[in-house]
Amino acid sequence: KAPEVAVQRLSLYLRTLKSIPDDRVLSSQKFAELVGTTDNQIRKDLSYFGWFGIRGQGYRVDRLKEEITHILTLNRKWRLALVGVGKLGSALLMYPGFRKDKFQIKLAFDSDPEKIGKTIGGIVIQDVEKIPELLPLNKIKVGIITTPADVAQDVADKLIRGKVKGILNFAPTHLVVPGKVKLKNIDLSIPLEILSFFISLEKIA
Amino acid sequence: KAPEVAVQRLSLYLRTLKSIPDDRVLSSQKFAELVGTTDNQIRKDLSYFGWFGIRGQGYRVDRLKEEITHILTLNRKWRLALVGVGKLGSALLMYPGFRKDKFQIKLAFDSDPEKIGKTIGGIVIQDVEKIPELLPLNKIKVGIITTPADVAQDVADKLIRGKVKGILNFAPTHLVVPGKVKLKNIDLSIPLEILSFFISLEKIA
Ligand SMILES: NC(=O)c1ccc[n+]([C@@H]2O[C@H](COP(=O)([O-])OP(=O)(O)OC[C@H]3O[C@@H](n4cnc5c(N)ncnc54)[C@H](O)[C@@H]3O)[C@@H](O)[C@H]2O)c1
Ligand SMILES: NC(=O)c1ccc[n+]([C@@H]2O[C@H](COP(=O)([O-])OP(=O)(O)OC[C@H]3O[C@@H](n4cnc5c(N)ncnc54)[C@H](O)[C@@H]3O)[C@@H](O)[C@H]2O)c1
Repeated sequence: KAPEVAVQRLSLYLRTLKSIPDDRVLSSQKFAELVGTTDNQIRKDLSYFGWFGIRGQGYRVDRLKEEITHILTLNRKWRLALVGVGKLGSALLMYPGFRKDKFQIKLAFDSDPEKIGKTIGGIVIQDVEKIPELLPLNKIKVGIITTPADVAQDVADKLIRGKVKGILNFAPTHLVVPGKVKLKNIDLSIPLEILSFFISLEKIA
Repeated sequence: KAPEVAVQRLSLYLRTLKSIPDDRVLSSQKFAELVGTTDNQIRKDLSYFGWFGIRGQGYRVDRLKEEITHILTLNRKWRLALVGVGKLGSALLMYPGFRKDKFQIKLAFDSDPEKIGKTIGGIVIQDVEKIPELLPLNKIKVGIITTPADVAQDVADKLIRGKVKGILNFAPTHLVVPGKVKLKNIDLSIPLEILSFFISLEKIA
């Protein structure tokens, strides 16, 4: 696994590459000069991700841009905040699938004074009013809403003020969010629809 | 909304139609004769579902088969059993999306003596050992598994002995089920992957 700093350098490489036309081919010396590092460092960083340019061949700018973009998306760690630590929220906080390398719930919020200050899955439950202030400080990118439907829009507005880039919504209600915020609604009766469809096919066949 | 008995008659119509070649066109009298009912009854049943054959034109067998199959899949009520009434199971039992006309959780099971006999969402929690006996009695078609991963296969085996046609599995483990049982695994980190991908696209664009 690549050290975190190598992943960070990659975004620097990508920013540099953005100002170079796609049809160019760069020698590693030239590329190092543009970035402001050594060609050894570049070769080493890229080899962490299985990219072994052939010595003397140079790098195709279009291929390099594509490859680094792909690597950055895979390796980025996503810091999440969950709002509404009830039955569903607690199940998600304890779920091993959310604690994989890539996604980590870092903050949890609720409005219930009985819950604020308690710890679940190693995370202290905070007051929902603190979302706009705490999210930017903790570089939170995505909010998960597991509150009742009637407060979900208000919670979404707080998450947006906290500068999230995306919202995963479990509450059965339609949320209005600005275009730049990506919204994904979850409805667990959909997999049931799919399952029931396949069962019916079996029956009528 | 059509009365339940009209939906049941439709499956009788479909069984009759199965023995007739697709390319045939049947008059409503002929169709009634084959089914053993009156042409008025057939016309009335089909009109519940918005199917108004034109008097004197008769019914195309291929269209009728397709249409009734479609209606039967939509209107069928699915009776479900949930196993593992913990955080996630309780959230699903209380979730309005599962109480729509089509899907209804009728039975709930757990192995914890503290929970057996208690009521949640109007349903009494039963002993998991009773699954093979209670499921056929209650015409349960689908089992939902919200237990820890290490007991999920054992629970799946019980559901299969209880004659379910499908399993919705939330436990993070690979289940082995016979070919005739439809299995759908749920992993809530997948929608997160999708969300993070769209956010990344936005960033690099
Ligand atoms: N999408 C699905 O498939 C699915 C499945 C199950 C449940 N749900 C939905 O998920 C939500 C949570 O369900 P649950 O069973 O965990 O409910 P719950 O009542 O157990 O939990 C709700 C939590 O939200 C907190 N809360 C209430 N108002 C708040 C606010 N203004 N700010 C912050 N926190 C607040 C409550 O204190 C509680 O802890 C509900 O909307 C439910 O309909 C969705
Ligand atoms: N797929 C997903 O996206 C997702 C999300 C959250 C949680 N989960 C998973 O869902 C499962 C439930 O999570 P939770 O947080 O509700 O756990 P939980 O511990 O709160 O609930 C588990 C329940 O199963 C019961 N149980 C244990 N052994 C049993 C047996 N042999 N037969 C019947 N019941 C039994 C327990 O008594 C308890 O009530 C876990 O496997 C968890 O990993 C999956």
